[in-house]
Amino acid sequence: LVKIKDLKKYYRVGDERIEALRGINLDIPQGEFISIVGTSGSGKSTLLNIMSGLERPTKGEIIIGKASLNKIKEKRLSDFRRDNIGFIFQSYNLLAPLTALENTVLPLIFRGIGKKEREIRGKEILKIVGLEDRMHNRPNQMSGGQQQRVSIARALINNPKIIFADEPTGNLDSKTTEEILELLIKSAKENNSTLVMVTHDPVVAARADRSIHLKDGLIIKEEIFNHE
Amino acid sequence: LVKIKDLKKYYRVGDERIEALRGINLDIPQGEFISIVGTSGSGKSTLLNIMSGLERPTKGEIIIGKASLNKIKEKRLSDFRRDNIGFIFQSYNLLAPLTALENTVLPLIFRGIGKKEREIRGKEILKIVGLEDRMHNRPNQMSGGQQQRVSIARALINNPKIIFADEPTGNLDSKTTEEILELLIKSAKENNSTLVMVTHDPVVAARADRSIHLKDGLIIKEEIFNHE
Ligand SMILES: Nc1ncnc2c1ncn2[C@@H]1O[C@H](COP(=O)(O)OP(=O)(O)OP(=O)(O)O)[C@@H](O)[C@H]1O
Ligand SMILES: Nc1ncnc2c1ncn2[C@@H]1O[C@H](COP(=O)(O)OP(=O)(O)OP(=O)(O)O)[C@@H](O)[C@H]1O
Ligand SMILES: [Mg+2]
Ligand SMILES: [Mg+2]
Repeated sequence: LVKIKDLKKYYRVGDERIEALRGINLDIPQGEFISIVGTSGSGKSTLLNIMSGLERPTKGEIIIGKASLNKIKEKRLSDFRRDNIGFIFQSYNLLAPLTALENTVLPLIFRGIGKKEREIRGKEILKIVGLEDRMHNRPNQMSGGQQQRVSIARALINNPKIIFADEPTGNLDSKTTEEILELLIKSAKENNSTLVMVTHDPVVAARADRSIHLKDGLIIKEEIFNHE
Repeated sequence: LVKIKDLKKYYRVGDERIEALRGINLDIPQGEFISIVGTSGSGKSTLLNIMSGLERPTKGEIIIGKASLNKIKEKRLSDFRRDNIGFIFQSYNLLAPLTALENTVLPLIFRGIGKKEREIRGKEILKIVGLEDRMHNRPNQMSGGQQQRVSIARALINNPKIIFADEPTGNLDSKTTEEILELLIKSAKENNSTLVMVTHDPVVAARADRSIHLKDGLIIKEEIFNHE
């Protein structure tokens, strides 16, 4: 499903060039759960942003299904993301003036889903992540982990074909982490969705089918896990 | 040094009352390293915010040294924080238009320290957290963990008497986590500073002298650790 060929990403800061990704090659079959680990600054978020079409590569190709993300125009790219991708951001990216419920149903608004159905589906997913009594709170009226769970609810509400999760459990205690992991894995299995998860937690990383290790913008190691 | 007596904090959302803290009693001697754990939403950040004077309690007392934080006026409270407290936020709270170096030296500007000395001290602490080649990057030009480390550098640059850290290693891999922990513990020891750290990582929590467990706004357990 996801094919990455010799992917490079360079940033410019002043007259310095930062090589965030230096040549990534990776194939991810539909329905796989793959985790990405590596030290702070190794390129994990950058890789996720490019895989999901949020940023363009400097060189190389990223193909999802039949769509060549590095080639298609911005409007088509944004439609593609809206229809196929759920993204859980490392810093949540919730809209401050909106409540948990309003933030959660944003992807449904973009797909033209009516108010009544949005409310039903929004409440349902918020209940699943344990936030049914925080539905009408705005982000600054919630804890860090509660905001993270709204971000997760918003990513899942569309049953996307691919879920990209950047540190989805970084602000959660172990019990809530386990519940969220179970939710992500179960939703992915039900829809045969691909789950690509960046994490610093080796216990979380080992729940995947496969784990790739980044260091200085390159894949230095791959681990395959057998779960029963 | 820090005395908390029957501390309560209630929030109002619509016509609902959320009891974030329901009666906290805690004494922290100068120089102690205490960790605070608990599930998402249990009141950890709220407790930290009140202990450091960033929020006022609804009921109860918070005394640091001779200062009664719940009683003193806003201006005196803000001077007290500036002179005595370093705070590492769960969501970093960096200023977007400023570089890593400029964000880091903000506490020195507030204390009237001159430009030359600010630059020397800022570069020194950024080098210690491994960010000397990101000094002139703004937050959106840095990874999550790099932003977290700038937040840490900024909190330490004043050698504050009390360091409050809200999930300081949540976005860091295990190697960087260890380096940052060593730094925080070492800086605290050198200045006989008190270190109050919220964390979800039980390994990090166990590095403290003592750990308190919050659940639904109350302390339900205390653990004491003996380190050699
Ligand atoms: N400004 C606010 N208005 C309303 N409710 C709030 C506000 N701030 C916090 N809360 C609520 O108070 C409770 C405690 O929040 P707090 O941020 O202290 O939790 P926490 O233990 O730090 O959680 P996490 O581990 O998720 O960061 C939560 O249920 C939260 O929804
Ligand atoms: N917009 C940008 N401009 C300049 N440099 C950037 C930009 N975004 C990222 N970088 C740099 O690219 C490198 C990789 O960043 P990335 O966010 O992918 O790291 P990461 O592995 O997600 O780190 P963390 O674990 O800390 O979140 C970092 O060194 C960072 O400073
Ligand atoms: Mg990242
Ligand atoms: Mg918190």
